[in-house]
Formats: sequence, structure tokens, C-alpha cells
Amino acid sequence: MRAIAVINQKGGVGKTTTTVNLGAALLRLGFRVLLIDLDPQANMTIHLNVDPSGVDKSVYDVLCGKSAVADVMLECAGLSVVPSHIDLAGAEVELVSMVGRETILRDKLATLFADREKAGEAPFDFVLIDCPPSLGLLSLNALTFAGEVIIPMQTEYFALQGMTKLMDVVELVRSRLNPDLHISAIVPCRYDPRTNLAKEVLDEILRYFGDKVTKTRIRSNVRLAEAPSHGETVLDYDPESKGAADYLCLATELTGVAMPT
Amino acid sequence: MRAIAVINQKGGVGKTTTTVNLGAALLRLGFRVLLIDLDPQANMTIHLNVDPSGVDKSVYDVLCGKSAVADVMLECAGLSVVPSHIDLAGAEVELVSMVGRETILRDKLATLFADREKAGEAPFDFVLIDCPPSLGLLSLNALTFAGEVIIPMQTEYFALQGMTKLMDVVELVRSRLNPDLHISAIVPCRYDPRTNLAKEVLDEILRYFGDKVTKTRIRSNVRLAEAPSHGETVLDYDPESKGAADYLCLATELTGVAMPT
Ligand SMILES: Nc1ncnc2c1ncn2[C@@H]1O[C@H](COP(=O)(O)OP(=O)(O)OP(=O)(O)O)[C@@H](O)[C@H]1O
Ligand SMILES: Nc1ncnc2c1ncn2[C@@H]1O[C@H](COP(=O)(O)OP(=O)(O)OP(=O)(O)O)[C@@H](O)[C@H]1O
Ligand SMILES: [Mg+2]
Ligand SMILES: [Mg+2]
Repeated sequence: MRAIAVINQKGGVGKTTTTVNLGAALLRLGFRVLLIDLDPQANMTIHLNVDPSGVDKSVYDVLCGKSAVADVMLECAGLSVVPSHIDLAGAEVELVSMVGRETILRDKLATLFADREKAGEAPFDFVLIDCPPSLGLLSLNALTFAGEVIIPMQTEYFALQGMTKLMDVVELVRSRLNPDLHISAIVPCRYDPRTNLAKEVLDEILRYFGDKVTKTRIRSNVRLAEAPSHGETVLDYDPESKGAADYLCLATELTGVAMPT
Repeated sequence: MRAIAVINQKGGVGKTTTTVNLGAALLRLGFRVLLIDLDPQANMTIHLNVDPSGVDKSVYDVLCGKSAVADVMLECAGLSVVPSHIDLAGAEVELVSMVGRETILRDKLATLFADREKAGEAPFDFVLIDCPPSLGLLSLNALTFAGEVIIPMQTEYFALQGMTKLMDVVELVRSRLNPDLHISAIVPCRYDPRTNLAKEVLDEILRYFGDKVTKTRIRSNVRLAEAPSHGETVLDYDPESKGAADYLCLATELTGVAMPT
């Protein structure tokens, strides 16, 4: 099972778009996928046509309350989904003095996986976690559980700012809480191949991260921006679009598995 | 003097681009402009060709240290600029238990304006503050000093999310610290008039904010994204561009003053 934190403390770079559509692409390639929304803004939840205020319990109740992950998990278009809720905004304050507060998600997911195994249910192949645009307790829970980190990056000036801080946090979690954690991919997002600026920034990202940068660039495509307003992944909303093609390409690059024909 | 906090806790919506280029446009219309960078990422500072690590003292020393604003202020292409520095990231923690910690910027600016008046220097017509993508102590200092709030908003799905929280914070500062504070303009940014999505989101923003939304939309224009990599405002970098035209238009709309011919 590959457990992936989709993380970047910069806002609006493509974390949610990547979590949802890479998840959908992995499903299309035949994998079992669990998506976890760890952002109080609940964009991932809304994107998948789930109304956070209509949900009985969310990841908030898992982190701050007594709920098991199995109690809050939903099925959306073939994907297993742990929804979020604005109450999660209070988590950092509520958990500030709890011992082992970064390990709660990992422990509760361990229970989920163990229970599923006992019940003879097929294990997940991929767990993708959509992180909020910050490096606080919620992101720390994601990094403490995950084996790998995927960093979506916009090909705009200032894109590399804050990367040192992110790498420092990843290294801190790796050395103190989670020795397996490593950065597995930098994904250039919202890439506009027509502009020189995007190419220059891409070159700079390549100089900085070398072959951790995926060959697949997720190009700027309005279908990716429209899909959430229809409550669908881009693969359902417009399977012929560049957005759908790019995320399938990314899923193939990350797994070595090609599209079934 | 109009004191404006350029604020939105969402990342990447156009706060820095608006602070820099609206400031430059106001200068072009004949006003005296002071720009203050309140983001530890110091994008505004870098945009104006100032290297934060090369600066002796910054707004960090004003908020957390003993510096006067006059000690750290620079001149950049006709604009007065208070630069930022990554050390500002520590400000929230350093000032957490200081009495009146939201009023530090206001007090230090009051000293600046009083000293300038004594010295017979012309007062500023506009003070624009570039806020970080959060509603913490730095943004609170901006809101406690400013008379008006300008909110840049991206015309994308999820744009209105978080607006209630922002309005609540503005109301809180207004009622407890700064009775003059009010929202004077919502500026649609990165607007792509060719897509239906942008028009739909703009309609929703108009329904929500009515005539606080500026008639001027700042259109998506690669020149605005390229200008910071040249250390210039878009008015210097490409005065014929749509980006330059839109920000001049915005400055005229906010002041009633037309371009000198
Ligand atoms: N490749 C793309 N082409 C066009 N639009 C995109 C693309 N990727 C993302 N977007 C749009 O950009 C906006 C920001 O993307 P997204 O929500 O995925 O970023 P995020 O990093 O999750 O943001 P946040 O930090 O607020 O959680 C959304 O409106 C999304 O639809
Ligand atoms: N109208 C526009 N057209 C094209 N690019 C734009 C436009 N406005 C902003 N950008 C680009 O979008 C990115 C984000 O803009 P900007 O830095 O102004 O946002 P911000 O709200 O200050 O972000 P942050 O929350 O990180 O401080 C930048 O790379 C900028 O150059
Ligand atoms: Mg997101
Ligand atoms: Mg900014």
C-alpha cells in the first residue's frame, strides 16, 4: 500500500485538484483508492459532490473525537472517501496539549486497515491525503502516517519559496516520528507551455529537484477548474480533456501501469 | 490619507500583484504612495527588486524590535517601501503575550506621519499593506491600522469560501480596535473572460457583495506574472499590457482621477 501526503503550504497550487484526479486516475488503472480530506475548507469533499454540512461525522470526529475511520468513510464514484468539515479548523487548538498529537491519524488508520483485513476486505492500494495550505498539526498528522510526499508546484515566480521550510518539516517528521517518509514526486501544476515564464520556472524547479520532478506536467486546463462545480472528477466530467489525459499520464508514471485498452 | 489593507486569507489570489501594481498606478495618477510588506514570504519586497536578505532592517524590526518605520523605509521607483523579511515568520510567537500586540503597526506609523509633518515633508496620500495568506497577528496589525479593506478575489470555484471568516475578523477589529474599518472594494483578479466558469463565479461574487465589487476586473495577463521576475511593476515592465491598463483603470475607479494625458 502506498500512502501519499499531497502537500504544499502555498495556497492554490493544485493539491486538491491533484488528490481528486490522481485518485480517480489510479482507480481507472484498476487500483483501490482511499482519499482523505484533511483541510477544514473541505474542498476535496465538495469536489466529490459531498456536502460537508450534510455529513453526520467527518475526519474531525476521527482526530478530535471518538469516531473510527470506518464510521465516517463514504463511497463516491468508486473511491473511498473520508470527508472533512469546517469544525476541523479547531483541531489545532483542541489538540495542542495532547500527547502524540501528530500520530492520531496514523493510529486510527492502522485500526481501519486491521479491521478490514480481519473482515476479509481487500486492502487499499493507495491512500492519498489532501493537506491544507499550512504546516501545522493537520499536515503533521498526514506526514506522520504517509510513506511518501507528493508536492504539487505551480510554474509561477515564487513557486520555490517556502520549499526549504517544507523540506525541513518533512525531515523533522522523518527523523522523529516516521523513518519511511520521503519525497517521491514534485508535480508541476497549472503549467502553461505557451509562456516563457512557465518554462523558466520549470527549469528552475528541475535544477532544484532533479529527477524527483515528474515527466508529466499537469497543464492548465479549464475542465479541471470546472469539474468541482459539477461535483465530479475530471475523468467523469470530461474524459477527453487535457486535464483527464494529464492525470492518467501521471498515474501511469507513478505506477508503471498503463491504461487498460 | 487612505490606508488600505489588501487582504484575503486564501493563497495566490493576487494580493501582492494588486498591492504593487495598484500602488504603481496611483503613483502614475500623481499620488504619494507608501507600500508596506507584511508577509514573511516578502514577495512584495522581491517584486520591487529589493533583496530581503540584503536589507539591514525590515518591518520585522519595527513590529518586534526597536526600529522606527523611518529607519527601514526605502525608495523604489518613486514608491516608498517598507520591506519584509523571513524573520517576520516568528512575529506571531514572539508577540503572543504582548499587551496591545495588534496595535504596534498603527502606533509606529503614527510616529512616522507625525515626524514627517514636523519635518515639513508631504504626507502620503495612500498607504497600501500587503497581507500574508492568513488571519493571524500580522493581518490583525494591518486591519487595526487601516481605514479600508480591499479584497482581491480569484474568479474560480471556492473563491467565496472563507469570506464569512474574513468578514467576521474585519467586524471584530472594527468593533474592538478600529471603528473606521470597512470593506471598500472586492477586486476580481486573474479574471479570464473567455471561460464560462469565470463569468459564473463573478456573478456569484456580485450576488454576494453587490456594488462593493469593482467595475474593473483585473484580467489574467502573463505580463503581471512576469513583472516580478524582472523586479519591476507592470507599468514599468510593459506599460502597453492589459495588466497595466487594468490596474490604471482600477486606480481611476478608486480615486475618480483619470490618467494625466
Ligand atoms: N491544471 C489546472 N488547470 C486549471 N485550473 C486548475 C488546475 N489545477 C487547479 N486549478 C484550479 O485552481 C484552483 C486552485 O486549485 P486547488 O484547489 O487544487 O489548489 P490547492 O492547492 O488545493 O488550494 P488550497 O491551498 O486552497 O487548498 C482551483 O479553482 C482549481 O480548480
Ligand atoms: N491578473 C493576473 N494575471 C496573471 N498572473 C497573475 C495575475 N495576478 C496574479 N498573478 C500571478 O499569480 C501568482 C499569485 O499572485 P500573488 O502573488 O499576487 O497572490 P497573493 O495573494 O499575494 O499570494 P500569497 O497568498 O502567496 O501572498 C503570482 O505568480 C502572480 O504573478
Ligand atoms: Mg486544497
Ligand atoms: Mg502575496
